[in-house]
Amino acid sequence: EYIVVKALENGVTIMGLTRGKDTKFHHTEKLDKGEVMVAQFTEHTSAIKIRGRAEIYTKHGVIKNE
Amino acid sequence: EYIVVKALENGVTIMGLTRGKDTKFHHTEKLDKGEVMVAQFTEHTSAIKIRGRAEIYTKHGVIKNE
Amino acid sequence: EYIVVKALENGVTIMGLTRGKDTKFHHTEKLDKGEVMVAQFTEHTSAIKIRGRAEIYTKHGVIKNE
Amino acid sequence: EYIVVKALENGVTIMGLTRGKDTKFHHTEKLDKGEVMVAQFTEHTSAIKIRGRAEIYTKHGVIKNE
Amino acid sequence: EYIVVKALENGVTIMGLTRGKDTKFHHTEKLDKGEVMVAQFTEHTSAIKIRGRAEIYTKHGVIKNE
Amino acid sequence: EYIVVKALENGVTIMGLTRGKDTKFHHTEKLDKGEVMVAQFTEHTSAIKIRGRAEIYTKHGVIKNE
Amino acid sequence: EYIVVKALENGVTIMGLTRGKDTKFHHTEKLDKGEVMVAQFTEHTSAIKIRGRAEIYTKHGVIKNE
Amino acid sequence: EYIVVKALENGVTIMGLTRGKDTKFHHTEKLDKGEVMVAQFTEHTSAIKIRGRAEIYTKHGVIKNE
Amino acid sequence: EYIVVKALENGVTIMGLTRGKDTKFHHTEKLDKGEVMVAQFTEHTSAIKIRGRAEIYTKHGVIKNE
Amino acid sequence: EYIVVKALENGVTIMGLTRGKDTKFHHTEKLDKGEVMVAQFTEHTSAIKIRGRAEIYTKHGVIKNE
Amino acid sequence: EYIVVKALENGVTIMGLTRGKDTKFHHTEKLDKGEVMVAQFTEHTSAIKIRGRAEIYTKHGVIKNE
Ligand SMILES: N[C@@H](Cc1c[nH]c2ccccc12)C(=O)O
Ligand SMILES: N[C@@H](Cc1c[nH]c2ccccc12)C(=O)O
Ligand SMILES: N[C@@H](Cc1c[nH]c2ccccc12)C(=O)O
Ligand SMILES: N[C@@H](Cc1c[nH]c2ccccc12)C(=O)O
Ligand SMILES: N[C@@H](Cc1c[nH]c2ccccc12)C(=O)O
Ligand SMILES: N[C@@H](Cc1c[nH]c2ccccc12)C(=O)O
Ligand SMILES: N[C@@H](Cc1c[nH]c2ccccc12)C(=O)O
Ligand SMILES: N[C@@H](Cc1c[nH]c2ccccc12)C(=O)O
Ligand SMILES: N[C@@H](Cc1c[nH]c2ccccc12)C(=O)O
Ligand SMILES: N[C@@H](Cc1c[nH]c2ccccc12)C(=O)O
Ligand SMILES: N[C@@H](Cc1c[nH]c2ccccc12)C(=O)O
Repeated sequence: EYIVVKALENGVTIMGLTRGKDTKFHHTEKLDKGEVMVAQFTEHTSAIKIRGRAEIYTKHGVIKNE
Repeated sequence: EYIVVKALENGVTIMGLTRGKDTKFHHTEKLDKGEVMVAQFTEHTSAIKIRGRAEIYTKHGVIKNE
Repeated sequence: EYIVVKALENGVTIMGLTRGKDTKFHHTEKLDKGEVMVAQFTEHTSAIKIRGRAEIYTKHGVIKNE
Repeated sequence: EYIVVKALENGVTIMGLTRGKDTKFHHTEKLDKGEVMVAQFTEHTSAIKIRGRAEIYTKHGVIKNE
Repeated sequence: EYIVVKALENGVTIMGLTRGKDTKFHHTEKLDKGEVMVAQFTEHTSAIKIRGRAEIYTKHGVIKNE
Repeated sequence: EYIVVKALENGVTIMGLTRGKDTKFHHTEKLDKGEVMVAQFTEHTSAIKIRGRAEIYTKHGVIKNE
Repeated sequence: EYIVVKALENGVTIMGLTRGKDTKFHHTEKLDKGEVMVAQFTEHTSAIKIRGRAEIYTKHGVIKNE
Repeated sequence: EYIVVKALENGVTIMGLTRGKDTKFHHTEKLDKGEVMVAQFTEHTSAIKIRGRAEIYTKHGVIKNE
Repeated sequence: EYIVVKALENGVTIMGLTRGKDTKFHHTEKLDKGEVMVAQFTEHTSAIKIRGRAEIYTKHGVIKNE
Repeated sequence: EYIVVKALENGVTIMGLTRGKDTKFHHTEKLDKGEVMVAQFTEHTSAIKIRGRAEIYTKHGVIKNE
Repeated sequence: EYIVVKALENGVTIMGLTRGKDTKFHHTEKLDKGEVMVAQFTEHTSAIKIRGRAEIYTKHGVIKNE
């Protein structure tokens, strides 16, 4: 399973939240406008948080956030 | 399996409920308007509760709560 | 497998029934109007009962109870 | 695998039949009008019998019994 | 795998045939008009015979017997 | 995998052929008009032969034999 | 995996070919007009040959041979 | 996985090619006009060659060779 | 997984490339016009090269090469 | 699972991010205009970042970045 | 999983990139106009790069590169 995030502005952040009892940010990836990140769920990442204007492609459809 | 939550207002909360005999909140994530969280079901999370105005994308369709 | 319940009024209850020889309620979650709960079937939950006005999203369609 | 039963009147009963050589009722759940039960097939339940006016949602379609 | 039988008259019978070298009836369930039975194939049941007026919902379609 | 046979006349026969090196009839089930049999392939049954007027529901479609 | 053969004339033959290094006929089943045979691929049968006028239902469609 | 070959003329040949380092013909089956062969890929057969006028039914569609 | 190649001219060649660290041709099959080859990917074949005028049926569609 | 990237200009970069606790770039592949890269998620790659004008083909659709 | 490459000009190259910590070219296959290569992802190949005018058939659609 993976999601795709396309940044529509500079400074979009994609944060990976840890899998397990605790929920913390283990990595934050910054995207500039037009950059695309394709990210899987993994042994270490069980939730992903996205800030900033972006298009988020998932199996449940495309989400455009403001 | 994952769901996607897009906050339509500030202060939307996503609560993870523990898997197992007991059902408690193990983590609460706060989203500001426009932020998006993609969250899996995991070894520690077998139910998720969402409060506040948001769009919730699931395999059974998109749910808009008030 | 999970179902999604969106409360259409205050006081909607979602009850988890135990898996195994006995069938008892092991947890009751109360939802206020507009709150949404996404709940899996698990090692401890093999049936779910819902009371109150709600929309219930399942793989067999959306059920609106009164 | 699960089915969904929505009671259209008070006193709808959902009976779980035992898995194995013998076939007996191990649990009867009573639903009042408007209540919904989502029930899996399990290690202990290999057949389910429903009495009373209800809508039964299954992978083969929605059955309305009288 | 399961099938769904809705009785259209009283006295509809659902017979489970044994899995294995021998083929015998191990259980007969009687349904009254309007009652519904959802029955799986199991370790003990590899064939099911239905007598009487009923609607039978299977993965190959709905069969109405007279 | 299962097939469904609905008898359109009395005396329809469903024969189970043995799995393995030899191919023999291990069981013959007689159906009267209107009776329905739902039969799986099993450890002992790798072919099924049907005689008489019937509707046979399979994953490849519905076959009406004369 | 199974195929379905419906005989359109008397004397239709269905031959099972052996699985393994050698390819021989291990069983021939004769069908009279209107009879139907549903046959799986098995540990002993990795090819099936059909002679005579019949309808053959497979996952790739229905084949009518002359 | 299996393919279906229906001979449109006499003398259609279906050749099984060996699985493994070497690629040789291990069996040739001759079909007369109207005969049908349903053949699996197996531990010994990893390629199949067809000569003569025939209809070949595969998961990628129906191929008519001249 | 298999592909199907139908030769549209004489001398069409289908080459199997070895699986593993090295990539060499381990077998070349020549097809005359109208002949059809159905070939799997195997323990020894992880790529296939086709020369000459042919129709190539794959899960991604039908490719006609010149 | 794989994605496909087609470069629409020179100097498009595809970066593989490491799987595991740490998230670093382990490889950067440069594409010139018209070149195509098909890349899997692997034991070492759990996220992929793309810079520059390209078409990105994924299971969630085609993304054109600027 | 495999992709299909059809060369639209001479000198199209298909490069296999190694699976593992390092990413190097382990094999380059040259195609002349009209030749077709069907290539799997394997234990040794986790990414594929294509240069030159070609049609690339993948599960995400057909990509025509310049
Ligand atoms: N650490 C949590 C992260 C998480 C996943 N899904 C969630 C839903 C709600 C809250 C937290 C989470 C877990 O692995 O379970
Ligand atoms: N602790 C419970 C949480 C839960 C999951 N699904 C539910 C449905 C209803 C009530 C509680 C739950 C469990 O793992 O089973
Ligand atoms: N304890 C029961 C709960 C149950 C599941 N499905 C049911 C259907 C009917 C009655 C009870 C049930 C079981 O695990 O099997
Ligand atoms: N005890 C039976 C219950 C049952 C399941 N499917 C049936 C169909 C017919 C009659 C009984 C049954 C069994 O596990 O097999
Ligand atoms: N005892 C038989 C019952 C059966 C299943 N499918 C059948 C088809 C025909 C006749 C008998 C059967 C078996 O397990 O195999
Ligand atoms: N005994 C045979 C029965 C059979 C299955 N499919 C067949 C097709 C043709 C002839 C016989 C058969 C077997 O298990 O393989
Ligand atoms: N004995 C052969 C039978 C066979 C299956 N598919 C074939 C295709 C062609 C020729 C023979 C066969 C085998 O198991 O492999
Ligand atoms: N012996 C070869 C046969 C084969 C399968 N697919 C092929 C494609 C091309 C050439 C030969 C083959 C193998 O098992 O791999
Ligand atoms: N020997 C190579 C063959 C191969 C498969 N797919 C490829 C793609 C490109 C180049 C070579 C290949 C391998 O098994 O991996
Ligand atoms: N090292 C991380 C890389 C990663 C995958 N998906 C992510 C989503 C967000 C941030 C980082 C990641 C991991 O394997 O989990
Ligand atoms: N050696 C790398 C090759 C690779 C696969 N997918 C990638 C994406 C980006 C960069 C490199 C790669 C690996 O197996 O993971």
